[in-house]
Amino acid sequence: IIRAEALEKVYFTQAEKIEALKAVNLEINKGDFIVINGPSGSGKTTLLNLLSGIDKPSGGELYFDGFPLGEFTDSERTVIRRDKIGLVFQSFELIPVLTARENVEYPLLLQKIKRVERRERVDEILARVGLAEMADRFPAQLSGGQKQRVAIARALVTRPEVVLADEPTGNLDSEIGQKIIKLMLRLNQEYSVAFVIVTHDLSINKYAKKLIQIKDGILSLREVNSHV
Amino acid sequence: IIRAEALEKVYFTQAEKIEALKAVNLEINKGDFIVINGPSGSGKTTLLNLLSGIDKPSGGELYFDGFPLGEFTDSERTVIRRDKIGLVFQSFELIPVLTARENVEYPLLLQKIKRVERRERVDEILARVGLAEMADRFPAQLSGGQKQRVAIARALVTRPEVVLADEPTGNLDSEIGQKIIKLMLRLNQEYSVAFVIVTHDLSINKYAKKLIQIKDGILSLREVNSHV
Ligand SMILES: Nc1ncnc2c1ncn2[C@@H]1O[C@H](COP(=O)(O)OP(=O)(O)OP(=O)(O)O)[C@@H](O)[C@H]1O
Ligand SMILES: Nc1ncnc2c1ncn2[C@@H]1O[C@H](COP(=O)(O)OP(=O)(O)OP(=O)(O)O)[C@@H](O)[C@H]1O
Ligand SMILES: [Mg+2]
Ligand SMILES: [Mg+2]
Repeated sequence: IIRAEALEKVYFTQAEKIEALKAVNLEINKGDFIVINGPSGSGKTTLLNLLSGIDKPSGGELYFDGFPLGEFTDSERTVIRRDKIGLVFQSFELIPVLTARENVEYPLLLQKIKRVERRERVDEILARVGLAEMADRFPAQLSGGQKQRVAIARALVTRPEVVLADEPTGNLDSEIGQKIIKLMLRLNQEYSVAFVIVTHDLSINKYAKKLIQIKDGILSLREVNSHV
Repeated sequence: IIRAEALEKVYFTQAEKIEALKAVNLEINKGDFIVINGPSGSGKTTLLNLLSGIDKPSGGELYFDGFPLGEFTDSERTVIRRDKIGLVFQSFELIPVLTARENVEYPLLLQKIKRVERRERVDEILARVGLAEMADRFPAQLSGGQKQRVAIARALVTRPEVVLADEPTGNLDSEIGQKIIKLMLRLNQEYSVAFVIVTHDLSINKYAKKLIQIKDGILSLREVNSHV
């Protein structure tokens, strides 16, 4: 679905040139369940921002369904993100003026899903992340972990081809965190949703079909478990 | 230093009345090292917001150094927070227009610490959280875990009487997370800084002198380790 070849990202500040990603090669295929670990500042968020098309690489090439991402127009990339990719941001990025339900429903509205089906799918995913009773609250009325779960529900509700999740359990206790990972595994097995999960929580690693380490902007493959 | 008696907090939304904290009793003494675990939404952030005086309780009484917090004026409470309490927020709350160094230096400026000493203390704490090279960057140019460490450095640099830390390692890998906890333990042992650490990371529990559980707004004491 997504292929990165020799991907590079350099940031410039007034004082420095920061090589956040160096020569990254990565392939995400249908049904993949990839976990990425790495120290703080090693390039994980930068990688996800490039894979989703939110940010542009400084070098290398990115392919979506075989086509170079650079050849799509900005509006085509927006359509790809809307229909094919689900994103869980490290800082959630919820819309403050919409309720939890409306935040989760938003991507389905963009896809012009009918009202009855939207209602069913939103209710179901909110229940699965334990937020059924919070559906009508605004982000400011939710705890950190509740906001994180709204962000997760929003990324999953469209059952996209690939979900890119940036530290999705960082604000969750281990019980609800495990529930969320099992939910992702079910979507992976039942709907072939591919997952790329960036996480500091090493207890998630055992579920990975492919385990990747990132350090100073360089990826290395650690394990492949095809039997998982 | 801080004492809570029968503390209550109720939130009102259009549809509901939410009893976020119920009859909470808690005492924080000099040199304490308290860890609080609890499920997402159980009331941890609410508790810290009351203990720091950022929010007002709906019921019960809060004492600071023996005096009821309600009897201080707003500006007196601000002085208490500035001089006595260090806060690490769950969502960091850095000042976007200040660099990492300036964000950490800010509380020392408020305390009118002299320039040379400010410089030394800020450089030292930034080095201890692994951010010496990022000192001149702005929050927008930092990773999630780097921002979290700026927030931690800012809370510790004044060596306050008590540090209230809301999930301080949620965005950190285990290596730097352990370093941060050891830094807190050193401040606790060398300067008698009291710590109240809210966390989902159960690996921190072994360091606690007092371990508290919170569920549906109710606290219960789980363990006291006076030998730690
Ligand atoms: N401003 C608010 N208005 C209404 N309800 C609120 C508000 N802030 C928090 N709550 C509710 O109060 C309860 C406790 O919230 P709190 O933020 O203290 O939880 P928490 O233990 O810190 O959770 P987490 O681990 O997810 O950060 C939650 O059910 C939350 O939805
Ligand atoms: N806008 C930016 N300008 C300059 N440098 C940046 C910018 N964004 C990120 N960086 C730097 O690029 C490097 C990688 O950042 P990134 O956010 O990808 O790390 P990360 O692996 O997600 O870290 P964390 O686990 O702390 O979230 C870091 O050193 C960071 O400081
Ligand atoms: Mg990150
Ligand atoms: Mg919280």
